[in-house]
Amino acid sequence: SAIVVAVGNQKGGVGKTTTTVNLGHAFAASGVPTLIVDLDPQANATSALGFEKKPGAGIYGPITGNGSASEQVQATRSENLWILPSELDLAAAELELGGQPDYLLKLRECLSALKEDYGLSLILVDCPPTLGLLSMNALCAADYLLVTLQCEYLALEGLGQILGVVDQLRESGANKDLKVGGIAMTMFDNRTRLSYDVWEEVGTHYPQLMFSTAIPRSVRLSEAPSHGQTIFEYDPAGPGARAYRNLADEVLSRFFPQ
Amino acid sequence: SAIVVAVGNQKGGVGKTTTTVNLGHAFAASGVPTLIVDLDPQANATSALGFEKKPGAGIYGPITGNGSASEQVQATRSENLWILPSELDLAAAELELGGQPDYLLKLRECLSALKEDYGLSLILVDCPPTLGLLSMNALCAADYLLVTLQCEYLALEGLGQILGVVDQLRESGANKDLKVGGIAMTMFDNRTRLSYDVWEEVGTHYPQLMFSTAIPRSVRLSEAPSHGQTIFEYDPAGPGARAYRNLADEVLSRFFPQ
Ligand SMILES: Nc1ncnc2c1ncn2[C@@H]1O[C@H](COP(=O)(O)OP(=O)(O)OP(=O)(O)O)[C@@H](O)[C@H]1O
Ligand SMILES: Nc1ncnc2c1ncn2[C@@H]1O[C@H](COP(=O)(O)OP(=O)(O)OP(=O)(O)O)[C@@H](O)[C@H]1O
Ligand SMILES: [Mg+2]
Ligand SMILES: [Mg+2]
Repeated sequence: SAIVVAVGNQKGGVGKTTTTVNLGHAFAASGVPTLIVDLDPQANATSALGFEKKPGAGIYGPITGNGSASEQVQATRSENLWILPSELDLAAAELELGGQPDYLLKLRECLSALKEDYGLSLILVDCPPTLGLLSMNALCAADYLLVTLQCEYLALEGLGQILGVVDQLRESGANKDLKVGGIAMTMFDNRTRLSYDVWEEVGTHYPQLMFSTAIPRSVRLSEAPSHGQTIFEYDPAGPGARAYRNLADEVLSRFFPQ
Repeated sequence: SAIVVAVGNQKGGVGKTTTTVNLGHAFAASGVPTLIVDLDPQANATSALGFEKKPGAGIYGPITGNGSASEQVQATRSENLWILPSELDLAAAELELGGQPDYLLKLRECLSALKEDYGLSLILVDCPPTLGLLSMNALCAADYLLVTLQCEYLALEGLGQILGVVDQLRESGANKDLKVGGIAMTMFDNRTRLSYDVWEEVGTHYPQLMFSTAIPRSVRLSEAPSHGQTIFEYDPAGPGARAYRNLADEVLSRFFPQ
């Protein structure tokens, strides 16, 4: 049955969506059947993969108890890669979930049937930039949290907070199997001292968690979503594609040790 | 009485905090008494101004009905500049506010007494990267929304959404005086075509709203918060300080027409 990886960090703009979409494609390209779940009301992963946001077509219905998740899954252009899109109404889910029993387990329930579908090996969940009920649902559905960390000072500040939430969810029993899968360093700019300082800081405090592949800052990565393409379609021979391919190999060998 | 400006955008990492802190200092330096309210549980504006996050010292108490906002205001090192800090507990406010009557007007009530204090002319509110109850409170307390827009494709996608929310709040009567004060373009990188494309796109659709000063991408701006300094303390003669000084002049002439 598929493993679930939440790609999260409450700090905004740190590469969660870019990592979800490009890692997902890299996994699929190496033969690992992968589903991307867009749990952000901004629906950036949905449009980065070339899909329109359509009311009623996405995770909002299933997570609020209307219909099944698997009927909302769509195939992408790439083999072995599927998407469960988002829509603007998902922003309302934060308020709607609040009053319900088991409000932290709604996504977990949605995904439990999916894990056996499509022959999936991996489900990646793109989280919004908060620690609200949507992100908490992702963490309660996940086997691993993958933190993306921009090589900047303000991003470093919030790292302890999200790692602390994982401990709380595990210890409270909301998700006793949740582990931190790793920290992926993004937007590494080798022209700035700041990037090296942040890299060293994370390497000192979390050496076991940090993946050794740095995703470089590359304008191709920020151009690709405007064409609805992943980096492997838009600039397959460039530094962004190379880095995400290497990161994918690292993540697979860590989560699926042979 | 002071005017209130919410600095917001649900897209993460688009320069909301960097703009709030540096615009605030620029206003103060030109003799405009300014208060910065950190309404983000990440408390980035608090640490960027050199303050520690301390439980009980911040906006969380007042916005949930405990104590007054004005007793939480602290003076910064800079003349004419004060801060109302944030703290981690503020994340709980989203859930706590949900059930109360007038839950959208809590911040407005907190700030109404403050407007007459300290001889303030301007209150800047740094918003979290969502359209949840904290950001909605900021919009309901504000005279103007200042949108910061990173010169990237994914940031452009969300612009219509936040502008739409302003219309809804105005038309529903939650805040009938709310106006969009302007769009400040941030992290403009003159080496990439993408920045020019986004600039042109916004200029075509929102010519009246867009400020003509582009904030350039500059590593000094992302280094300054690690020293708890604004750009005017850290690199006063550099391109970041020049741009924020120019933007401050534009904003003041638009909001306080002589
Ligand atoms: N390695 C990179 N090099 C250059 N640009 C990048 C890189 N990774 C991401 N970006 C760009 O930086 C911006 C932020 O990235 P992204 O949207 O993936 O972050 P996020 O954490 O998902 O944001 P949010 O918090 O809003 O969900 C986007 O415009 C994206 O295109
Ligand atoms: N003009 C700039 N040049 C270079 N770096 C910048 C610039 N403006 C902001 N940054 C850096 O980019 C990152 C994102 O900026 P910032 O944190 O201000 O955005 P934000 O919108 O407040 O993010 P969040 O959505 O998490 O609240 C930070 O690390 C910041 O230091
Ligand atoms: Mg995202
Ligand atoms: Mg911020």
